[in-house]
Amino acid sequence: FSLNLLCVGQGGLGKSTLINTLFNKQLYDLEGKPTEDLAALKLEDSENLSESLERPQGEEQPSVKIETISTDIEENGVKLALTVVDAPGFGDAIDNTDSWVPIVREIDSRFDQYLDAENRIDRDVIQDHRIHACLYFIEPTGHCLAPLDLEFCKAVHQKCNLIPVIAKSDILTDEEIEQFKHTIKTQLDNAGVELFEPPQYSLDDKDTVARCAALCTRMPFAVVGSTSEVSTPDGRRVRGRSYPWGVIEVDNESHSDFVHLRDLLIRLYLMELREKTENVLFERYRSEKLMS
Amino acid sequence: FSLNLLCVGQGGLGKSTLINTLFNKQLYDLEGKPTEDLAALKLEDSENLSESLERPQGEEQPSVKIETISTDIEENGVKLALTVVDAPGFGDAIDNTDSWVPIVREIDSRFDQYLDAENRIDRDVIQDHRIHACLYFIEPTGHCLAPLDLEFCKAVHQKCNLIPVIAKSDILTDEEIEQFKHTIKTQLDNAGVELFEPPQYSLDDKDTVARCAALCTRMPFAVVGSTSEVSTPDGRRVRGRSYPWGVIEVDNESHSDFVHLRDLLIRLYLMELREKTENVLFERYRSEKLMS
Ligand SMILES: Nc1nc2c(ncn2[C@@H]2O[C@H](COP(=O)(O)OP(=O)(O)O)[C@@H](O)[C@H]2O)c(=O)[nH]1
Ligand SMILES: Nc1nc2c(ncn2[C@@H]2O[C@H](COP(=O)(O)OP(=O)(O)O)[C@@H](O)[C@H]2O)c(=O)[nH]1
Repeated sequence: FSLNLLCVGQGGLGKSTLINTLFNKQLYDLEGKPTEDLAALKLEDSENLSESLERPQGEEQPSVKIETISTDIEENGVKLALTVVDAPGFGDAIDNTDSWVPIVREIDSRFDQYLDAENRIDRDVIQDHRIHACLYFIEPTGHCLAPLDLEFCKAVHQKCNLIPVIAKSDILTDEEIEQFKHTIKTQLDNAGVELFEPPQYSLDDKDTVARCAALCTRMPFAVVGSTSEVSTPDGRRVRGRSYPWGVIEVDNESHSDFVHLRDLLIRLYLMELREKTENVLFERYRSEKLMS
Repeated sequence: FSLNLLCVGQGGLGKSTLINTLFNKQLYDLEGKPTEDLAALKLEDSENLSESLERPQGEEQPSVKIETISTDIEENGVKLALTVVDAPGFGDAIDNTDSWVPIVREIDSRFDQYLDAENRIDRDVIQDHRIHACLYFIEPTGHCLAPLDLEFCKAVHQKCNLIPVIAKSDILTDEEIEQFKHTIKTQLDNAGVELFEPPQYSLDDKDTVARCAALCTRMPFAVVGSTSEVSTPDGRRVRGRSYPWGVIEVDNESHSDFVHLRDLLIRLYLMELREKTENVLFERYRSEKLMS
């Protein structure tokens, strides 16, 4: 199976760390650049960071780039051809007007690529590069969504399965998270933004229905990411972050929603994400294209 | 004594919380609005928040506003007439071009106000509204300063004592804080930005010199703010934030630089901040004004 995941958010929100954590593989190194064998793809990005430390400020900022990393993942015995599409520069400039446009173009061009492939004679070997899900990283201010967040969500929710996450949620207490999630959901509702919802089937048993409902109410997922191994006060070795006042455990359900995001994305609804892309989102794109 | 403190940073970086924590007084309530007796000043701000949840998105965002809160503070038996100048809206829009301009204007207009007052006949009752220090809140990404941060710092460092702080620094581990501080200082150096440095006197004893040097190396201060009282695992009641994995104590030196910021601002260098404003920054403004 292929899984094409679009990851969007301002720099420094822990996107590369979260991807590494989700797939338990060092796709990105500690500076958020692709690891050795993929380094070529992100070389431009690391050059930008050192440049931005030296070049005279006020010079025009680089606009949003689209970068791709591909690798094979094995999850529960299932082989996944994973592609992560990243958009460094999004939200990082002084003026972020239209910064979502290159990203929307990328989603569309992948739909176009698939339309072309469908029309070829050897269509039984179509490679699916369409975006199956978009993880949108929200800054954990605790207040409300920023105008840029809403513009982005409105621009993409009809084109790909949108899964917003509250980045670095360890900065918020449990009460603050609850309040923040409530405000975010209200704003998204008011803006008419649809989020990915695992579909309900009439033949589902009670447990499945309950689990699906529980997952939906938890969105947007308040996540924490880390591939570092640390020791807890009671001596266990866990993936997490170590502070003077305590240790956050990534795989601990009471510390963040990480395990729920991982379940949704990889263990429970991977097929649903692909099917909705194929049957609903891609078809919507096809008919809009035919009509224009 | 008057202390006029300018506070600048994106929304949600804990500015109002930090002010409440520094002066141990609820100047701002839990939503970052001035408390009851000062509510009138910030009424417009709270209306904006509920409006932004309801109004159609894409509508033009409000630009940067300047708001002021004044109150009397008693610190170690010394009475302070504290004024906090806030700039809600800074850095919060999609396009933040020139968002520092209203703030620079505010600093200048307060200098102008003092220049006028000096020229009056009753100049022995001059009220000093000049900005004595600017606390600039840096987003704790862990990467580097954003272009907006640098533009702001360059625009104000010659006009007021600039004290950058890393907001909500509990999101970063100790190693990440060290690395981040190093990167920030490099960028500020390269941009020619001067930060407030407690002056050294030739008659200072070794301890004072050492303490001053230690404070300088700690900048930008990695702060945490909270007025909530929480219980530590070992049963103490402290100001802090309580998480499932531990309790951050605001007044604990090993948890953040908060006590160092408080010392610099209130206990050790309050006079130096006012003197530098009077003797250096205001005089620079006066001569630039005379020459233009
Ligand atoms: N507090 C906290 N820090 C994180 C988390 N995830 C990553 N970080 C740190 O945030 C910094 C930036 O992470 P990175 O993954 O490079 O962000 P990116 O620019 O969005 O790819 C690094 O110092 C990470 O160690 C998290 O969940 N919580
Ligand atoms: N993790 C963390 N959260 C904080 C800190 N200070 C404030 N907060 C929380 O951040 C949110 C916004 O704080 P606020 O002071 O209103 O931010 P402002 O918009 O900059 O004035 C609130 O939920 C605060 O409880 C801090 O030092 N660390």
